[in-house]
Amino acid sequence: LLEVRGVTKIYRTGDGELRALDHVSFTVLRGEFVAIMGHSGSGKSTMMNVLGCLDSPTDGTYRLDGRDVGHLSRDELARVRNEKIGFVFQGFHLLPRATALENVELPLLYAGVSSRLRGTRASAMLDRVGLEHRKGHRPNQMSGGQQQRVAIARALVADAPLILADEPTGNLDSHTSDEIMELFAALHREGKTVVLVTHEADIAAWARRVLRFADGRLVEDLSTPGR
Amino acid sequence: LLEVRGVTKIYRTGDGELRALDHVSFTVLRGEFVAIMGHSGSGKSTMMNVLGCLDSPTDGTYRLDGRDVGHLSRDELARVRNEKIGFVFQGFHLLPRATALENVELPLLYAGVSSRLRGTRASAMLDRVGLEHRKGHRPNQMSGGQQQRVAIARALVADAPLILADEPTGNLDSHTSDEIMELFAALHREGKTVVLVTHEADIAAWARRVLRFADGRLVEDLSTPGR
Ligand SMILES: Nc1ncnc2c1ncn2[C@@H]1O[C@H](COP(=O)(O)OP(=O)(O)OP(=O)(O)O)[C@@H](O)[C@H]1O
Ligand SMILES: Nc1ncnc2c1ncn2[C@@H]1O[C@H](COP(=O)(O)OP(=O)(O)OP(=O)(O)O)[C@@H](O)[C@H]1O
Ligand SMILES: [Mg+2]
Ligand SMILES: [Mg+2]
Repeated sequence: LLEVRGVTKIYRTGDGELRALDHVSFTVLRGEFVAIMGHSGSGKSTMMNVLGCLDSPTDGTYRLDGRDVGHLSRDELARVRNEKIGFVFQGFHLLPRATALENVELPLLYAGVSSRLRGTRASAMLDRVGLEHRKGHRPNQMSGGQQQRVAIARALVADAPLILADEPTGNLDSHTSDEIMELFAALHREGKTVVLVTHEADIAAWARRVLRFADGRLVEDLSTPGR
Repeated sequence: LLEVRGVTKIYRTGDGELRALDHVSFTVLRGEFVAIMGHSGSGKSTMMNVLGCLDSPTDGTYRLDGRDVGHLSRDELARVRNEKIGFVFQGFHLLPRATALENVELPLLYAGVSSRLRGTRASAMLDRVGLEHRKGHRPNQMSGGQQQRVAIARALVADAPLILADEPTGNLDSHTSDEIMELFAALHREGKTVVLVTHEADIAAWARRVLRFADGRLVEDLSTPGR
C-alpha cells in the first residue's frame, strides 16, 4: 500500500540546510499495523506528512496504492487524501468556531455525504471515543484529551483504508489511551492499515512492527512475529 | 504557598451546568514537588488555571503566598503571574510569528529586563532544554516536541518561585523527557515549588506527592516519604 524509496526532505533556513528526512526507504503492506518511534525532531511528523500527501519530498519517491503521488496536482492530492486517508494531527487542527460534531462531520461533507447521514455517522464516532456528552461543545470548551479525541473521531469517520495517527494518545490518561488503542486495533482487524507515531513503548506494543527514526534516517525496522 | 479551599468551577453550557471542579481543598507548601493525575476531563487543567491566576473559581478561595487572589483586579493578577509563576501550557500557546528566542524572552520583557540581558538569559534557557540550534526558528519550523520545549524554556526563564507545568512531556520521547525532568528536579533542589500535571506514572514518580482528580473532585492525596 505504501512504498517509500529514498525519500529525502530538506528545509532551507537562515542558517543553512536541515535534513528532516534522509534517504528513507520502506514498504508497508495493506492491513499492517506499524508504529513509528524516535527522538523529538527525528523526522516522524515530516514522514507522516509525506505519507499523508500533505507534503512532497525534496528527493525520492512515494507510491500510495501503486500510484506515484509526487507528481499529482494540488486538487488530485486533495482527492487522494479525502478518499484514502484519515489523519490524526499531532497538533489536532480542529476548527475553533465549530462544534465537536461539526468538526467530525467535515470529511463526510467533502465526500458529499447527505446531511442526515453525516450527523448520524459523526455522532456514532464521537460515542466510540467516549465523547457522547461533548458533541455540541467547541474546542475551547473541552479538555486537551477531549480535543485529541475529536481529532481522532474526525480521522476515522469517513472509514478510510489508511489511518495515520501522530501521537494520538499524547494527552490521554492510560485508561482512555487503552480505549483508543482498542478502537485502532478493532479497525485494524476490519482490514485497515494503521501507522501511528508514538513515544511510548506501551502504545507501540499494540503494533506488529516498529520503524525507528534518528536524525531523519530510518535506523531500525523491527517486526514482531505472530501477535 | 498554595492554599486551595472548597474551590468549585462551574461552566454553563447550552445543555446545563458542568462542574469542572467540585469543592477541591489542599495545601502545597513552599518547595514541594507535586504531580496532578486523573482521567481526561477530570479537571486538571482547570485546577492549574486557578493555581496560575488565569481563571477564578465560581466558589471557594485560593490563596497564593498568603494572599487571596480571588478579589484582585485584572492588572493585579497579571502582576502576580509575572512575578511569581512560570506556566507551561498543555497547548503551548507560543507566538506563531516570533522566533523561539523571542518567545522565551517575553516574560523578561514584561519584567522590564534589559534587551542584552534578555537575550543572554533566553539563549541560556534554550540551551538547557536542548534547543541550542533552534533559537532563530519560528514554531511552524519546529517539531511538536521542540515547540513544547520552547514553552518550557519560556516558563522557566524569569526564575519564578512557582512552576506550573501542564503535561510538559506529552510530546517528548523518553530520553528527552528524562532531560526535562532532570531540569525540573534541579530547579526543585534550588528551592522552587513545582506542580506538574501528567498522565504517566514514570513522570509522576519524580514528584514527592500525587493529587488524583476524578470528575472535578480531589479523590486522593498521596505523599511518598523521604525520597
Ligand atoms: N469553557 C468551558 N466550557 C464548558 N466546559 C468546559 C470548559 N472548559 C473545560 N470544560 C470542561 O471541564 C472539564 C475539565 O476540563 P479540564 O481541561 O480541566 O480537564 P483535564 O483533566 O485537564 O483533561 P485532559 O487530561 O484531557 O487535559 C472537561 O469535562 C471539559 O469538557
Ligand atoms: N518548516 C520547517 N523549516 C525548518 N525546519 C523544520 C521545518 N519543519 C520541521 N523542521 C525540522 O525538521 C526536523 C524534524 O521535524 P519533525 O516534526 O518531523 O520531528 P518529530 O520526529 O515529529 O519530532 P517530535 O517528536 O518532537 O514531534 C526537526 O528538527 C524540525 O526542527
Ligand atoms: Mg512530531
Ligand atoms: Mg488538560
